[in-house]
Amino acid sequence: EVPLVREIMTKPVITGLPDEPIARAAKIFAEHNFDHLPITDKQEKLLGIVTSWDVAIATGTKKKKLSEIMTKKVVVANEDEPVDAVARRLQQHGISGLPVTNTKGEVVGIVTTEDISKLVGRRR
Amino acid sequence: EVPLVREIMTKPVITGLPDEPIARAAKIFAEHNFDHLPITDKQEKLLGIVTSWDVAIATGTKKKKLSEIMTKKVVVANEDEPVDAVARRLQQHGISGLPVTNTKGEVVGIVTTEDISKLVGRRR
Ligand SMILES: C[S@@+](CC[C@H](N)C(=O)[O-])C[C@H]1O[C@@H](n2cnc3c(N)ncnc32)[C@H](O)[C@@H]1O
Ligand SMILES: C[S@@+](CC[C@H](N)C(=O)[O-])C[C@H]1O[C@@H](n2cnc3c(N)ncnc32)[C@H](O)[C@@H]1O
Repeated sequence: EVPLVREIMTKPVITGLPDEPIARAAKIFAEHNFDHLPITDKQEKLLGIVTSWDVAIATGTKKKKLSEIMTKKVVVANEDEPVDAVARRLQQHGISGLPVTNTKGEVVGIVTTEDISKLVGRRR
Repeated sequence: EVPLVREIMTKPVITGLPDEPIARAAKIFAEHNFDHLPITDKQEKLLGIVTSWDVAIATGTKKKKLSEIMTKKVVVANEDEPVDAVARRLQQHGISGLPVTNTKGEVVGIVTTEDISKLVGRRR
């Protein structure tokens, strides 16, 4: 009845590396028309997240790398969770997207308030 | 049964002027933890919209004013519309928020995918 995250998430997910410049996130957001970039190390371990909000507020500062603006304590979803639980988690943290992890802790997708809002618009 | 926009929108709405610097939008986003800034003239006529995405992709460019990065053809909602129609409009345009206007065309609030996603998270 309530969909699971795996049914509405976007995959594959595009990620960035912490030493990449902030301009790289800007380029990715521009090319793909989205706002969320999980940051991983070269072994694909999740280290942080950067959103267009982080890049926007870095305007006019001297910050250079993604590591300097990323949020390190990342709130995530598991692909088998029901969407209503994820909607509550987004609201609780005042954020608009969650990287989705599998049972091994690997990032397999991303789910956002845009994906959840789509469900409300479905014609019955 | 389906809520109306007026029941879930945020108000009052904070707006910017077209000749203000991009840094002003960055400051407003940082202070208020949101991503959408409708742009109006001094008579409060709606001229455009700037989101954290617009500010993010302006990184490293020579743009200075909000007028240089705003989207001029603004997609809006009316406060008496049902939320499911608004959810479809957001999805259709690939955007995450709509300024809300009243019958006089004045901007009275803002509604986003975060507001709509909240409804999915409601405990029944
Ligand atoms: C409070 S939110 C408000 C703006 C916007 N809707 C967003 O999510 O970025 C902004 C901050 O939340 C952080 N953030 C976004 N998604 C996150 C997540 N899944 N886990 C941890 N922090 C997150 C961002 O890195 C940013 O610093
Ligand atoms: C294609 S969206 C994708 C990123 C993001 N979620 C957002 O809405 O900004 C980015 C563009 O949509 C524009 N946009 C956002 N809300 C809009 C609205 N209500 N009417 C017209 N354009 C809008 C922004 O100005 C930005 O140039």
